[in-house]
Amino acid sequence: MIPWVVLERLYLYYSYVDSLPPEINWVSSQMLGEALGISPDLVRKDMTYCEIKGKPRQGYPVPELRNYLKKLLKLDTSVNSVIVGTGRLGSALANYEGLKKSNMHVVGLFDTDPKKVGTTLGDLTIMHLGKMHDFIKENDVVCGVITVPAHSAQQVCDLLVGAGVKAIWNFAPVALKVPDGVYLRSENIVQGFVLLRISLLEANQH
Amino acid sequence: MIPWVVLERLYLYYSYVDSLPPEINWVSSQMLGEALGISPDLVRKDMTYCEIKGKPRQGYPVPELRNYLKKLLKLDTSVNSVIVGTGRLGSALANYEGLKKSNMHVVGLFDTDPKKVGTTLGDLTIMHLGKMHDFIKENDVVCGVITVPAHSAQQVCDLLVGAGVKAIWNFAPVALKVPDGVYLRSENIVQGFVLLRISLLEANQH
Ligand SMILES: NC(=O)c1ccc[n+]([C@@H]2O[C@H](COP(=O)([O-])OP(=O)(O)OC[C@H]3O[C@@H](n4cnc5c(N)ncnc54)[C@H](O)[C@@H]3O)[C@@H](O)[C@H]2O)c1
Ligand SMILES: NC(=O)c1ccc[n+]([C@@H]2O[C@H](COP(=O)([O-])OP(=O)(O)OC[C@H]3O[C@@H](n4cnc5c(N)ncnc54)[C@H](O)[C@@H]3O)[C@@H](O)[C@H]2O)c1
Repeated sequence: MIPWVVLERLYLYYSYVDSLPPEINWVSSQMLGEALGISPDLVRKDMTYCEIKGKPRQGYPVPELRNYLKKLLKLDTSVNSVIVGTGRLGSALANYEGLKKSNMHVVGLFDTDPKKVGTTLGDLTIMHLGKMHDFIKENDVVCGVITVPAHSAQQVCDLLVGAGVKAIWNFAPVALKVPDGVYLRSENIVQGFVLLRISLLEANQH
Repeated sequence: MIPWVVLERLYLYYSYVDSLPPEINWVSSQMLGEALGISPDLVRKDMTYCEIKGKPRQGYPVPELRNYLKKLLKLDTSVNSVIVGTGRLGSALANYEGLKKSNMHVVGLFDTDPKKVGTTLGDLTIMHLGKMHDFIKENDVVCGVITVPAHSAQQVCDLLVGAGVKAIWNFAPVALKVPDGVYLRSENIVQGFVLLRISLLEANQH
């Protein structure tokens, strides 16, 4: 088993090599470390979890590394998802190229606001929350993204779980309860700002 | 020095105890662990970095723990910030209660879109990017948030650094270059989805 903190970094290495221009065939732990603010020693240590061997003074072969990490991180597996709450954050996620490239397949958008229901966002039409249960069952949806206000988040979560969703990606600032067998990840982007400010105020790196 | 990964978790403990109703005076490592999906052993280990002692069978005193963590995480220090790019993501951040509560003080919003410049978002008026340099100098701004398209991000970053900003919080999917002495944190929320999908597909926890 690869530890989560290593998987998190492996994904950063993947998205870096994936953004390299086609003529770059080798990437060193130095190059990866500098671009991502990670020590080259740690990069080398992380790479021991991969079967791709580096070459002294050249580094890792980009095409092989990209393909290996793509499989390891399951980026080649598409997952049907719905986004509930098509406000500012929900619409930013629905439009985000990065999610499309990582094979999150958004198949449905839901909201309760009569002014939003029936309008289009990208190439999807926003549906009313009342239609979500049947939609999830008919479209093999496994992941639900929650971008509604905090007071509605648990209710939306229960609806998603009740319809058979197995993974919940939550952005509302509230600790959700899910039954065993349902995987929950809550984002809390304030955490990023808190760590940035600590660096700034302590004017050093840990 | 407390390791970053521990600080990340301490912030999650803080935001959990900060959201507890006032009549709850004690919180156990069990309670914290269950709410946040972290093992109680790890919670207890993290708490050894804090000077707050737990009591057997009762746990940690909530008011003392909250105040201690607030200081440790520098949540009581306000930082003047600007957001550059007031589209979907930028406006979601400008309106997010969580950032206000963590003492990020957004004092300026900037964009280049003539349809947005001059309109209001919350209680601020969106200004044109051309006014940002002087605004940063006159308003003691130390942090810049980048929510513009990837192709404009480095140029916006250089403008912020040139005006004297010392911390950059970047959401554009591109590896930015900053000089020494400027602290950079890049968010990559796709990473969260990638880890969630791995849990789902491997149907287990690491
Ligand atoms: N985690 C983070 O980092 C972060 C950052 C910004 C915002 N947020 C949170 O994300 C959520 C959305 O923020 P926003 O700025 O997009 O808010 P918003 O008000 O722009 O959008 C919320 C949307 O949810 C819809 N909605 C409300 N109740 C609903 C329900 N029961 N079912 C379906 N749709 C419902 C509304 O009609 C609206 O379209 C909020 O909880 C906010 O606190 C989190
Ligand atoms: N990191 C993440 O997790 C994440 C998630 C969603 C979106 N994004 C990224 O965040 C950025 C914003 O996404 P969005 O959905 O809000 O896009 P958007 O198109 O809704 O907003 C972009 C805004 O930036 C403005 N802008 C463009 N060039 C500018 C410049 N040089 N100076 C100032 N303002 C400028 C535009 O006028 C617009 O208002 C994009 O780079 C997107 O890829 C990141």
